[in-house]
Amino acid sequence: MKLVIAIVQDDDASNLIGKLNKESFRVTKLATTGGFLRAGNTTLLVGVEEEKVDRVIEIIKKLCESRKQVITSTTPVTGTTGVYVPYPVEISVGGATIFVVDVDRFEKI
Amino acid sequence: MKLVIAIVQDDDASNLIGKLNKESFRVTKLATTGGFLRAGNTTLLVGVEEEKVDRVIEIIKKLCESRKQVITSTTPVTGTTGVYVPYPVEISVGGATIFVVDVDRFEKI
Amino acid sequence: MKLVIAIVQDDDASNLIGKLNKESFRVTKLATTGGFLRAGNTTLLVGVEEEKVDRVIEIIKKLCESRKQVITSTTPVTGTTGVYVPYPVEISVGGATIFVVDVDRFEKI
Ligand SMILES: Nc1ncnc2c1ncn2[C@@H]1O[C@@H]2COP(=O)(O)O[C@H]3[C@@H](O)[C@H](n4cnc5c(N)ncnc54)O[C@@H]3COP(=O)(O)O[C@H]2[C@H]1O
Ligand SMILES: Nc1ncnc2c1ncn2[C@@H]1O[C@@H]2COP(=O)(O)O[C@H]3[C@@H](O)[C@H](n4cnc5c(N)ncnc54)O[C@@H]3COP(=O)(O)O[C@H]2[C@H]1O
Ligand SMILES: Nc1ncnc2c1ncn2[C@@H]1O[C@@H]2COP(=O)(O)O[C@H]3[C@@H](O)[C@H](n4cnc5c(N)ncnc54)O[C@@H]3COP(=O)(O)O[C@H]2[C@H]1O
Repeated sequence: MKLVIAIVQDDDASNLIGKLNKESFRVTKLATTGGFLRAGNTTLLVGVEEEKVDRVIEIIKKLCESRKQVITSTTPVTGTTGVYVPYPVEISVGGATIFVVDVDRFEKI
Repeated sequence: MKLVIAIVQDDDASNLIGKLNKESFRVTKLATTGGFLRAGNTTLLVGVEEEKVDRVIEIIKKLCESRKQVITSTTPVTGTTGVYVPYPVEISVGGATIFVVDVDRFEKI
Repeated sequence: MKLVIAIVQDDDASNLIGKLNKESFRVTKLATTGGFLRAGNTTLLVGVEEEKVDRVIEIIKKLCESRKQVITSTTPVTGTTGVYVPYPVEISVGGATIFVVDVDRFEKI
């Protein structure tokens, strides 16, 4: 038995949990916070048989891959008050940090 | 030193923590969410000497055993509006999922 | 790779995260609750290379050492209603409980 601890973005968490559940994986969700950006993120606990760890990581990779997203940001026009010009900015979202820890003993009551 | 990670139902958590504390076990509580039912549950961290792991699991088993509970559900009477008939439904509550993980190093500051 | 799990007081958490980040350590924060006092505390997850574990523990020790703090408590004066006399009380704050767990496998997506 292994415990997969995956820290993912909030936006990807719901889809990821759904997909893991669909393949009969059990998941527990923790609402956590990133230390650096101080923004909310999600930590998932997935206890799984050793031979299934690869599949869990594959699903996380597919659903949480880093990707570029274009958002509209606004910047004030110099020389005027309150006039804003929208312009496109590319940011990178997604990503996941995964720790796999060995489980000495597993019990279901 | 071992770290016991136990996922239990919210209703059992408070009693369980009290009982563990009474036997001088230290406990930290995390408010978590079940992936499948998307309902709140509780995850406990209990760092404990290896020879005490059995006792911690025994206490969890006793306080969180799966049991049947009868709740009153209501079902609308067909053909009428707003008339509800209460009837008994048996649901199963309790249960716990327990992971025991080895601790390389333990420090108390 | 090791996962450092540190349970610290809420008051020390923000400074501690800042200091760990300054030395390029990555940190995830969990809002947790102490089982005994039922008061909020903070649990930090710090995934770090094995040779850096000592440094992380050193930083935690420095920022979370147990120390005495004098607070003003008030006690009602016997024989009167509503008359309170402030007097100094020494309490101990700080402290940390640290578990270091081995990580079988680490992935960054
Ligand atoms: N080894 C580890 N142990 C425990 N938790 C870990 C971890 N590696 C990543 N995390 C968690 O995953 C979140 C995203 O990390 P990522 O490395 O993709 O993205 C990070 C990274 O690119 C950057 N960053 C984080 N800490 C940094 C530091 N000390 N110096 C420079 N950049 C940092 O800022 C992004 C957001 O970081 P934030 O802390 O808000 O949120 C982090 C943190 O909650
Ligand atoms: N291996 C594991 N790793 C991490 N966390 C684990 C785990 N096994 C159990 N849990 C945690 O314990 C809660 C209760 O699980 P239990 O197996 O008793 O009861 C479960 C199980 O009977 C059923 N269930 C869960 N996932 C399922 C799935 N993928 N397919 C079918 N039934 C599922 O629904 C109940 C509630 O599940 P929910 O996810 O809301 O809540 C789960 C989850 O938070
Ligand atoms: N082995 C372990 N496993 C998991 N979590 C651990 C742990 N050791 C400590 N903790 C966590 O760290 C907090 C502070 O523990 P500390 O031992 O400094 O300070 C403790 C200790 O001095 C005392 N205490 C805790 N449990 C006790 C018990 N069963 N009997 C007597 N005193 C207890 O009350 C203080 C506050 O405890 P509280 O439970 O509210 O909060 C605890 C708990 O959240």
